[in-house]
Amino acid sequence: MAIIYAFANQKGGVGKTTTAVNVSAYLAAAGYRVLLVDIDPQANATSSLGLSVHDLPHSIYDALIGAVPLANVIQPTRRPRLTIAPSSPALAGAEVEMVEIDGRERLLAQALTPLLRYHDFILIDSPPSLGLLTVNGLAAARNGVIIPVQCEYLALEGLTRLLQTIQLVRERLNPGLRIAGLVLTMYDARTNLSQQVAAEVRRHFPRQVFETVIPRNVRLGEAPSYGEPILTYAPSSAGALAYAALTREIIGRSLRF
Amino acid sequence: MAIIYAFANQKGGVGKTTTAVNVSAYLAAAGYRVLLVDIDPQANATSSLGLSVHDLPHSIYDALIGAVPLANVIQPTRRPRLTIAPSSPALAGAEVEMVEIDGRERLLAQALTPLLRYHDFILIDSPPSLGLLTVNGLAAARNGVIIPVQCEYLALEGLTRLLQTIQLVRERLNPGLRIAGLVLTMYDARTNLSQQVAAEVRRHFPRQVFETVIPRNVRLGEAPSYGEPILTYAPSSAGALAYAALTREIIGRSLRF
Ligand SMILES: Nc1ncnc2c1ncn2[C@@H]1O[C@H](COP(=O)(O)OP(=O)(O)OP(=O)(O)O)[C@@H](O)[C@H]1O
Ligand SMILES: Nc1ncnc2c1ncn2[C@@H]1O[C@H](COP(=O)(O)OP(=O)(O)OP(=O)(O)O)[C@@H](O)[C@H]1O
Ligand SMILES: [Mg+2]
Ligand SMILES: [Mg+2]
Repeated sequence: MAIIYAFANQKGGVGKTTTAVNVSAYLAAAGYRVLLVDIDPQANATSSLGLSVHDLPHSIYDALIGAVPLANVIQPTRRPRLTIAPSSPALAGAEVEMVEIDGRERLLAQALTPLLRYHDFILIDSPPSLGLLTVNGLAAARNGVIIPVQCEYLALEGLTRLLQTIQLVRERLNPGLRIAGLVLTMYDARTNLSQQVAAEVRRHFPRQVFETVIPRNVRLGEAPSYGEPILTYAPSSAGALAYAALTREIIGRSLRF
Repeated sequence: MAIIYAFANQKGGVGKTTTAVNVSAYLAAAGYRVLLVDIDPQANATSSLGLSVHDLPHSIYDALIGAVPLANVIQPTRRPRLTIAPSSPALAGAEVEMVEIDGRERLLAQALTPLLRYHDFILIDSPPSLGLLTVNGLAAARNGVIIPVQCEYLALEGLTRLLQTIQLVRERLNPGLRIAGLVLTMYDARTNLSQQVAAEVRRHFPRQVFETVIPRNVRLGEAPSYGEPILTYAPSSAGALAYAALTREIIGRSLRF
């Protein structure tokens, strides 16, 4: 039975996509069957794995709104055991269209149900908002939400609202929704700011913050332009070693399920 | 008659708020009467200028949806001649509420109309999406949109969709909407990635990219935690000098109006 995590944080540019893509790739390399679900209209996770949104017959939009089975939407990637449910720009209009549909918050959870036994992990990349698409991701995340937190002051500010939204989704849509972990990202050891933010996050979430801290590393920003995860683009870079370590921690925390 | 610019880019974390806040502060320091309008539910521009969303009687939400005159929402800041129409978390639910209202894309433009002669510049900070709030900002931006572009590959990818949205708003809501300029942000001279992205943006938008490039500078990330713009927090930092220079360029491009 697949373990499902959503990667969510409404603050923009904190490393949601980079974390979802690279953890997916390391999980697949470790032998797990992984489905990455891209519910961000920007489709950054889709392009980060080398797919072009314009060449695809279907996207997650069709599975959420157009009643195409999700199995028909899924595409292979260059990495063995790693598949993706790609996004498309059509998804930008989805939130308005979904408002009219009964059970609009559970469309993704329903679409995933027939696929649970074919994957070991299902990871969901969310857009930078707390709208209906992100709520669909949280409602589908049976095993919890992983929150990337950029080591910046403004990234701290948004955590309260995110926790409130998680609480609401847990009460109304997904009783199993918990914080599976917080990942400190873009950490720059040379700056006080990074150290202060990291200390603050550890103070508030002592048991949930992952040990692994993702450093700022330019290779992580370069990899998407080649359509590759860091694992193949720069496997011995600081970014790669950190995401490999984070993935081992996620596997460790997943064994309880 | 006020000059109105929107700062927009659906890609998250590219420097929209940092640019809107710091350009506002330098314009006010140069003697202009400036109103900063925060239409992002995250309310980062509001907190970056030292206001606490929980202490305010009204927010932009009340002016857009609750028919409170915008003049009653505006708050002073610690900087002379710089006022703000603050955001609040209530704004997160606004997009769904606005869908039902006639003329929903022009609510901000209408709210600003009575205030045009009391300000020299009105700057609008947008959320990381192309939804109804951002469209309201674009529809109100009589003098154009300023697009912060982070020097990262993924930030390049979203520009096409942003241009398409600008085109749509120009055709249907605001014939005067043009690209007032693109600002390269978080430039790290040590990396090829920054240089390549900057070269690519200059190639596509030769006349519209501002000369001034904003470097990555930790002081810009620290300033919001003190509720201050860079102008008072670290006035001789690389970040401050760059935003001062950018503001001079914006004033130069505004003289044509
Ligand atoms: N540890 C890192 N070091 C250097 N660059 C990074 C790192 N993590 C992410 N990046 C780069 O920073 C930018 C923001 O990261 P990313 O797009 O993953 O964030 P996001 O939260 O998914 O953004 P959005 O809110 O737009 O969805 C991207 O250009 C990415 O390549
Ligand atoms: N030139 C810079 N150098 C260093 N840090 C910066 C710079 N510009 C912005 N920052 C920091 O990077 C983060 C992202 O910037 P900012 O919040 O302004 O982007 P945004 O586009 O408004 O994000 P969002 O999409 O969430 O609204 C913030 O923590 C900010 O303090
Ligand atoms: Mg993303
Ligand atoms: Mg912002």
